[in-house]
Amino acid sequence: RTRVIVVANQKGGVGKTTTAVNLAAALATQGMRVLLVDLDPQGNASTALGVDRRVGVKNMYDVLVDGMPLTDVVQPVAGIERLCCAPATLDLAGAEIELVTLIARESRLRRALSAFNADSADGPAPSGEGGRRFDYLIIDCPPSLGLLTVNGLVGADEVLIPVQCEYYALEGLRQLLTSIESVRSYLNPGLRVSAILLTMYDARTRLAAQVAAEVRAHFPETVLRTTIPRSVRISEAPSYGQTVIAYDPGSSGALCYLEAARELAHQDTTS
Amino acid sequence: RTRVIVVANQKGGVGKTTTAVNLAAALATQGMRVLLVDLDPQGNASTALGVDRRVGVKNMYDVLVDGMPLTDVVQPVAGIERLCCAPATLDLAGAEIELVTLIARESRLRRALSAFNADSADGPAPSGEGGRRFDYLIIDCPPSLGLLTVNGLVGADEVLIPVQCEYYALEGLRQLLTSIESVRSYLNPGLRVSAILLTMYDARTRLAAQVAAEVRAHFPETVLRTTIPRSVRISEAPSYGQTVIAYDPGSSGALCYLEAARELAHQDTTS
Ligand SMILES: Nc1ncnc2c1ncn2[C@@H]1O[C@H](COP(=O)(O)OP(=O)(O)OP(=O)(O)O)[C@@H](O)[C@H]1O
Ligand SMILES: Nc1ncnc2c1ncn2[C@@H]1O[C@H](COP(=O)(O)OP(=O)(O)OP(=O)(O)O)[C@@H](O)[C@H]1O
Ligand SMILES: [Mg+2]
Ligand SMILES: [Mg+2]
Repeated sequence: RTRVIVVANQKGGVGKTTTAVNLAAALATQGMRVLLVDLDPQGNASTALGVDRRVGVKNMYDVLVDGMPLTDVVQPVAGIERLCCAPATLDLAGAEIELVTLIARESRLRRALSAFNADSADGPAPSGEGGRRFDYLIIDCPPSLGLLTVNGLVGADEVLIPVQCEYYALEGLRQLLTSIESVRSYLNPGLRVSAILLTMYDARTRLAAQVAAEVRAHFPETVLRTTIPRSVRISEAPSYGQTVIAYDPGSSGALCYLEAARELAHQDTTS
Repeated sequence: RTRVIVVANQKGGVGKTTTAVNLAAALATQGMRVLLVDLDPQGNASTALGVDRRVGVKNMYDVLVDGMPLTDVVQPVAGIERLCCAPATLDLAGAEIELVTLIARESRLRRALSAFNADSADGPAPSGEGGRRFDYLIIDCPPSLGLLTVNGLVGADEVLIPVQCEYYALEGLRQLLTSIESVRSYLNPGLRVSAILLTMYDARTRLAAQVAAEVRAHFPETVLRTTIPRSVRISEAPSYGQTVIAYDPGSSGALCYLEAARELAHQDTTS
């Protein structure tokens, strides 16, 4: 069974893209076949993986608005075996408004994913590696609760919420959980929050410890044991078109994302 | 004349709210009358200024969607003379989609602001301090280029762009400038980018220096001389419902925002 996980949080700059990219790379390193779906018009995840996202390249806009099969937009990621990406280009910036008047506007990604998962079970996988399906689909979202993020929440089975260890992050969490709850009751009854990941934890500040303690107290079952530290190596990696795992495999950032990936994968076997 | 400045950048977490709040407070400390307009459904600016934003409180949703006069939603900010706030509540989260089908959807804020500016020139100002108008209207936006941010760009005369000294920040700048250009040619011919402010500059990293140098090279006339350093005091202040200027007036963060405010105010007298 393919695990479909959407990485969502309407608060900006909390580490959604960094988490989607580095978890996907970590899972691929650990032997899983992973597809990263980029739903953010900024296309930061596509950039971080070094895939082509110039204007004209087939991308998630074509899938959501024109109904192009997802298989047609998937590209392999150079240098990382078992990892593919369905990129976002600037076209996607218009999609939020265009989707408002389209039929089944909230479930266009879900239709594309179910056709895709059915496809890859039968024939050769889009990345050409023989008939194996993807083990994980990781979806990166923009910082809003608009129709792109809603498509992600409707198309996924699980939500992973990155929470920056800063004050405003807590304010947004309640609003996000309310939105997830209404998606669950109206559009996707099987949706569950499978993980909260604390990011940019700066051990030198009291604020980070306070925020982390508060989140763990509220969601003891859901917060992953692994916390991602604030680390310059993590923020430098995308300027080289690399994940932190490729850029500096021994750094605390790389090791923590590898650990978080193991924890996430382990959840599957025990739940 | 009232200066109307929108703080915009669709990249998340770059310091829009922190800049809007602390510049507004700095300008007020320096004798200006300032109104902060919160267009972000997360309402982080309203929280940072400690104003009431519980459900039911009159807010920017009522102004944009129902045409309520802006005067009716303005609240004074406790503890900071000459500073008022027009708050955002969770109602605003629905406004992006609701605005799509409303008449004049892009210029509803502009209509409200011109009625407001006409009002406050004649009668007692909403903050009750006698007939004086506001010297500055500062508008905080959500991390997207949707209809809330477009309303901000159409309603304002100037754009201030906070740019975080990180890699992804550069990618987003080009997209933002393209959007500003189309707002200028279709909806607001007088709009100009009056300032770019470099934020979260971490002097210990090469990355920050590289990003800052690149932004200064591309926009030599527009980037403010003052850079805002990464500083824990800045991120701690909102958890006390305070601006960094009130929380720790001698900190580098407070001093830099006071300096940036002076630089911004000085622009007016020389341009
Ligand atoms: N653990 C970390 N340590 C240091 N920097 C980090 C860390 N995680 C992310 N960053 C940096 O912080 C910034 C924000 O992260 P990122 O872009 O992943 O957040 P996001 O939630 O995807 O943002 P947006 O809301 O714009 O989509 C980026 O410049 C990124 O490189
Ligand atoms: N100079 C700084 N030093 C340290 N932390 C900062 C600084 N400026 C902002 N922050 C912190 O970084 C986080 C992001 O800043 P802020 O919320 O102001 O960005 P934003 O662009 O308004 O985010 P959003 O896109 O969600 O609206 C906040 O937790 C804030 O406290
Ligand atoms: Mg992102
Ligand atoms: Mg903000």
